[in-house]
Amino acid sequence: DTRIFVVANQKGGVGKTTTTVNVAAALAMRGLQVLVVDLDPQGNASTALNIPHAEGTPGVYEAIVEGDDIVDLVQTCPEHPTLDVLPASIDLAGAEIELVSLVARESRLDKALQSYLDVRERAGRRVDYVLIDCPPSLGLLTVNAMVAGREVLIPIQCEYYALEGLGQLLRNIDLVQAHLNPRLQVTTILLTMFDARTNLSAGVAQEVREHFHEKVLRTAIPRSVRISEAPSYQQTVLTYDPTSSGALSYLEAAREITVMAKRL
Amino acid sequence: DTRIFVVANQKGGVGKTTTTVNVAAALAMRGLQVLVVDLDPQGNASTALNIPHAEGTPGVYEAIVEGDDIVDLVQTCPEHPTLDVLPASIDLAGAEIELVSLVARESRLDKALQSYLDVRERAGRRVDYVLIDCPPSLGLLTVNAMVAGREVLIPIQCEYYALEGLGQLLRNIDLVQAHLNPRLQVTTILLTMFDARTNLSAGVAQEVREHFHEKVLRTAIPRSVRISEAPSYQQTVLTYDPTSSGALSYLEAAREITVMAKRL
Ligand SMILES: Nc1ncnc2c1ncn2[C@@H]1O[C@H](COP(=O)(O)OP(=O)(O)OP(=O)(O)O)[C@@H](O)[C@H]1O
Ligand SMILES: Nc1ncnc2c1ncn2[C@@H]1O[C@H](COP(=O)(O)OP(=O)(O)OP(=O)(O)O)[C@@H](O)[C@H]1O
Ligand SMILES: [Mg+2]
Ligand SMILES: [Mg+2]
Repeated sequence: DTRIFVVANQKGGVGKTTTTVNVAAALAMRGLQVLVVDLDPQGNASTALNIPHAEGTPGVYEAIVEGDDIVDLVQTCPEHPTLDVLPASIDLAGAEIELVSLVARESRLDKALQSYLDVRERAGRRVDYVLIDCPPSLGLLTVNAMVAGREVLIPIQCEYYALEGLGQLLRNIDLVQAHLNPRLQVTTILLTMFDARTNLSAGVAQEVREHFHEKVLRTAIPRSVRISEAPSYQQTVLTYDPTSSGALSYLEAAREITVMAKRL
Repeated sequence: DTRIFVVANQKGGVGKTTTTVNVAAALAMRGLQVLVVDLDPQGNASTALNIPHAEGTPGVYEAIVEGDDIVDLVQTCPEHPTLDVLPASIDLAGAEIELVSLVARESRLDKALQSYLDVRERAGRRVDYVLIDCPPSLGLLTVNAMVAGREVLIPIQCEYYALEGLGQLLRNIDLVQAHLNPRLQVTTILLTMFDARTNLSAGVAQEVREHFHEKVLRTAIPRSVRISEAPSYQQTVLTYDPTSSGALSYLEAAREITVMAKRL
């Protein structure tokens, strides 16, 4: 079965995009077929994967608001040939308000994604992993991702505010499970921007592990300037600086995610 | 005239809340009367200012969706007696969708704020500064802030993605100016999480200064662990660690903002 991850957390700047692109690249480097869906109007994931997404470039807006086929909209990542991207464009910024009055507004991404996965399956290029990068909110774009998804990957920054919004996020996931997508479950928590030198980081990490137990990946992603430099070269840290602590930790996190599949 | 700042940037985690609470506290320490409006459903600003905002606490939701008077909803910050806060609560999370179908949906905060400022003026406690902390999106909550505001303060994190969303933010501000609030102008840009050791920080800072010129405060806020520890003690960095680089830079930034008033 194709694994479909929703990378979500309404707290801003916690590493949703960074996790999406680097885990996707790490999975692609293991030879897996990966699709990234960029649901953030800013298009940071599209940028990091070197996918042109200037205003007017067709992408996820056309798929969910206009009903176009994803197969006509995806672009392949130049650095990773088995990684395809459904890009975001600026038009997506208005999509949340436009979606409010559309029919089946919560499940438009699910419908488009399922038909694309069928096309890929019939063409003998089955997609192994889908990663959906969400904007920092719990509006209709993130709800669309949660209806289309099977697993939720929550990046948690090792900072104080990180714990504050978690309750709200988990409640929203429960609501989607109860009314829209019973298959959805939180399977993966990833600690990001972990700074071993500060008590704050250690404190937050401990609290998260005590709360979420085995769902928290053993690997914590360290705060590393190489990770934040990579997007300015339109690369993931895996190709920008392959032996850096950031690259190695994302490779290890991706390995843990593939191993976990056997447990589910 | 009361200065009304909208602290906005749809990019997440750039320091909107940190800037709102620390500039507000610094202004209050200069004896000014300050009001913080917490428009982020996560209520991080309310937490940092030690304002209880558990589910069910009346606050900004009641003011903008139910039309209650702000004078009945504000709470005073324990650490700073001239700093009042209109708290956010979890109910605010649903407000964006609820607002879509309400009459005068964009100007409900403006109307509530203006009547509160009148009440304060008549009571001889005129408000000198209002700071509105926005969520990381450009939806109806941020639009409400921009209609109520007179000046926009844009925190820009010294990271690569910081520049990507700026165009969209400035376009949205232009739209609000043209159709909803002609008095709104971008007056202040603040560089945050500046790390003098990295080229990335220096590069972003230079680009921002070349683009926005004198609107960029001379003071850049350094990345500092003391700043991120303060909220876990329900304090601003100004009382948590008054002589730290973080506290001193926010004091200086607040001073620059007050001096700028004379120029406008
Ligand atoms: N481990 C890390 N070390 C250092 N910097 C990091 C790390 N992870 C992410 N960053 C940087 O922190 C910033 C925030 O990360 P990112 O944009 O991935 O978060 P996000 O949750 O997607 O943000 P948004 O809420 O705006 O979508 C970016 O500038 C990114 O380059
Ligand atoms: N100068 C700084 N040095 C170190 N850490 C900082 C600094 N400014 C903010 N932080 C930390 O970075 C994180 C993001 O900051 P903050 O929450 O203020 O951003 P925001 O823009 O309000 O986020 P959101 O988009 O979720 O509302 C917080 O954990 C905060 O404590
Ligand atoms: Mg992102
Ligand atoms: Mg905030």
